[in-house]
Amino acid sequence: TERPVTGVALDLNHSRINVVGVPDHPGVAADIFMALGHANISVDMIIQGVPGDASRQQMSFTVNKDQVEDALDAIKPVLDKLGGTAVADPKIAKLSVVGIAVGSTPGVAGQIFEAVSSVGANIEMIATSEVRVSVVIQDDKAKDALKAVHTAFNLDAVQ
Amino acid sequence: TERPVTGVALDLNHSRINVVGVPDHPGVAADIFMALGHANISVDMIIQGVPGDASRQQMSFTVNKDQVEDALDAIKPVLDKLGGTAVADPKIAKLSVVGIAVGSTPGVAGQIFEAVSSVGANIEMIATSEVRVSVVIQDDKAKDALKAVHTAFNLDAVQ
Ligand SMILES: C[C@@H](O)[C@H](N)C(=O)O
Ligand SMILES: C[C@@H](O)[C@H](N)C(=O)O
Repeated sequence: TERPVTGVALDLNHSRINVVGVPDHPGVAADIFMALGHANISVDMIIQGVPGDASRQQMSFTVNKDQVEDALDAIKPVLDKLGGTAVADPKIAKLSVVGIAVGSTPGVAGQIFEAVSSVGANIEMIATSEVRVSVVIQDDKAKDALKAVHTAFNLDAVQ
Repeated sequence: TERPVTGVALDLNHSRINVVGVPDHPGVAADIFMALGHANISVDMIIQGVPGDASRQQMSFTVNKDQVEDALDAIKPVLDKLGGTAVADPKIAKLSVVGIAVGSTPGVAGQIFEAVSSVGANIEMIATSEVRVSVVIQDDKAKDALKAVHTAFNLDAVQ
């Protein structure tokens, strides 16, 4: 497609929670996220990729900044029972780049990562689908990273 | 919303590649995915969540089964230069559950994980957005997991 990238949005409303050292067997993710559901907490992104140490798994998720304490409270009993710890990071920014086949067009994700890193922003989380590439960085470089992505894909041109 | 989940799809066309032990500084993700782009490899999902050991990062991505060798060849020079290793798993299945606010409606992700784990399938990767929850499991339990999600959300009902 001529224009794999059609927009980019900056989200400063969420905090990240990293959960590490949980057992890696069926039911663990269900327990954690059912607990959040019972506490009526809306989860923006869930990411689980490569495990931690042998037979322990880890995951990150993001919630609204004003729900971090409630989220940590909700999962504490689950982590106490299963083992594992949760650590919050309130100073994140999420950049989401959207477009038809943005995730699947060869090289586009690489160009997005290059634009973000060009301003010195370290990419802390990545989640992509065919139509959306989301990266999480520290919020101090968020506006620069947003500008760099705009420039890399000519998004500041008048449409 | 009345029906946060409107569909689920099973994808058996992709393999996973885990990249571990890469440096955690700006430019690393760009190098890896630009190399894949130059090799014209389409990446289906990229997931990076919690780091590995101190100052080393890790990520998973999925490519078409028939592109695994090309993908490993493409990133080898990058990993040789930066440090890090890549390991492929060809026997994965990806279940994607879609619907308005499927990711953000409290408890829905937890119910999806519960359905998948109810058939004994271990959840190996998770990536969610507001409208899509994707989980990766081993392919031997894929059909059972698909059925369980259908049942959990009444998706086999005639619409
Ligand atoms: C590991 C990789 O994501 C690195 N943090 C980067 O910004 O490119
Ligand atoms: C860690 C967690 O995802 C676990 N593998 C599960 O299936 O629930």
